[in-house]
Amino acid sequence: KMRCIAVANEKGGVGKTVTVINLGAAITLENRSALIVDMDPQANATKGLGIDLPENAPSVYDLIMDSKSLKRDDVVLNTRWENLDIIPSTVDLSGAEVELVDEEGRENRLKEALVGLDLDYDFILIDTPPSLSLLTVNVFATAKEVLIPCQTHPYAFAALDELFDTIAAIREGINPDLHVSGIVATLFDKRTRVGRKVLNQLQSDMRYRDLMFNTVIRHNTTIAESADVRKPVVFFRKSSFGYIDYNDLAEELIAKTGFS
Amino acid sequence: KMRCIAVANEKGGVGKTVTVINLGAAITLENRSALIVDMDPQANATKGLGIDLPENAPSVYDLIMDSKSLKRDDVVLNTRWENLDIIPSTVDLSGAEVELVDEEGRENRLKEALVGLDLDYDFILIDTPPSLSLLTVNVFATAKEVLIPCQTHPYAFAALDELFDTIAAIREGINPDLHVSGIVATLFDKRTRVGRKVLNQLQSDMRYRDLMFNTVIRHNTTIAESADVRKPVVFFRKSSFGYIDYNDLAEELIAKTGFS
Ligand SMILES: Nc1ncnc2c1ncn2[C@@H]1O[C@H](COP(=O)(O)OP(=O)(O)OP(=O)(O)O)[C@@H](O)[C@H]1O
Ligand SMILES: Nc1ncnc2c1ncn2[C@@H]1O[C@H](COP(=O)(O)OP(=O)(O)OP(=O)(O)O)[C@@H](O)[C@H]1O
Ligand SMILES: [Mg+2]
Ligand SMILES: [Mg+2]
Repeated sequence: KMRCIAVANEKGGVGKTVTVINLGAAITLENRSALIVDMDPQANATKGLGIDLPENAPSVYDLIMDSKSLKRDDVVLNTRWENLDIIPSTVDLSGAEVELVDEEGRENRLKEALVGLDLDYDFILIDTPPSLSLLTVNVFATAKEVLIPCQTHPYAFAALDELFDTIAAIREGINPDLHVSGIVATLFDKRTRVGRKVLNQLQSDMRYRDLMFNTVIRHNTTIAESADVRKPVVFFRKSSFGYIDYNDLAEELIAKTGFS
Repeated sequence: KMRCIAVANEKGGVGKTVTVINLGAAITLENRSALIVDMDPQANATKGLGIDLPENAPSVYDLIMDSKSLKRDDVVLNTRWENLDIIPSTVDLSGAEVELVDEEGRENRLKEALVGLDLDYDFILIDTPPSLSLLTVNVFATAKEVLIPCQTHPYAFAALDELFDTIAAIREGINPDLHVSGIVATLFDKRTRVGRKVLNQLQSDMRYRDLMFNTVIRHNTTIAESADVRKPVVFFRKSSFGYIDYNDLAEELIAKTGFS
């Protein structure tokens, strides 16, 4: 049974892209296959996995605008790592919002396009931009689960409220199956008072505590270094915190199939 | 002469809000007045300055949707610190994008509203969300300068390209006066190779090097702590890196009146 997971948080810079890249890679180390779908016009997941798209190559933008004309092999690319594929993004995607404004059913474009590709992976992870715009709504209409990276900082914690409201609205309207599969604390530095405080808030707040992954992603310079060499950290340095934490998260996600 | 500055970068989590709050505060330590305009629906600048808006109090959303009915004292609030005022935001602002989609001149709403308030400050700093959407376009139509915080990391560096294209398009279309007053490196940690590498790229790239502020904002836990107590770091701990760096940035900005 294929699991389709949106990785989302409207707060910027909380580790959405880092989580998509590294969780995807770690899933393949658990002998499962993963497809990354990059739904951010900044295409950081695409770049972070070493993909340089030729000038007019099709991307997720073409899939959303005109899926009928595309076959799977046109848009689903292999990365250098086995069992880890990607549907890449380009800056063209930032035009989709305005171009689709008058289209009927514009929120279901991604969903219909992916169904048409007849995909076969254990996991699909979809990276989202830091906004609750049409692109993110498309992702929420497509996925069954939402995985929420939350930086251990007050601004990121405060953003959860609005995100949960949006997910509830999507569930009532366009996608009744959508549920939060978990919140993962990210960029955690146990030496800072504010980091420990926010982690404690996440783990004790009635609204979030049952959704928290046990795994906490620690602040780890190797993760930033791995982004610079365009590799997942799990394929960059085996002894790093990043390697350990994302492997733990993958194991926990795979084990956590029961929905809450 | 009032200087109106947009603080913008589509990449999330690069320190836009931290810069607006702390640069605004540091400007008041140079005996000048500053108004913060919070144009992010997440309202982090509003919360970060200790403002808790009552349920139906007017905010920047009301100003954009119906400015004629509002007087200055309805929307311009004092903070606890002298010469530092704010036009607050609320989550309602996220509705403006859709609500204004068919309105003529929707990109000039903020500009017309601020003109109508007859403001008198040395500096106006406008915080933006991490996207190049209608809200950010409104800010680019209003401001004369753009100050770009750029985290010393590959993803943030890569985002500059698109941001400069957008600013060029705004300059040709709706606001010929708009120019980049500077790029400030943020979250800099000199101990990391990738941090030093990206700072070097910023300081040597033909497109950006003449725009770089000499001041570099260092990664500094006190800044995150100050956000937690909802104070600018310059009013929270006088001996911290954050205090030093944002004061340096304010001095440099005030001195840098010549346009490039
Ligand atoms: N565990 C970590 N340790 C150290 N640095 C990290 C970690 N996770 C993320 N980062 C760094 O933090 C920054 C933000 O991460 P990332 O770009 O993945 O966030 P995002 O939520 O996808 O941002 P955006 O909102 O712009 O899409 C990047 O510079 C990234 O390398
Ligand atoms: N110099 C710094 N040292 C340490 N932490 C910092 C520094 N600048 C920003 N931060 C932290 O980094 C995170 C991102 O900062 P901030 O929220 O200001 O970025 P932003 O660009 O406004 O994000 P968004 O794109 O979501 O609006 C916050 O947790 C903030 O406290
Ligand atoms: Mg991202
Ligand atoms: Mg911000």
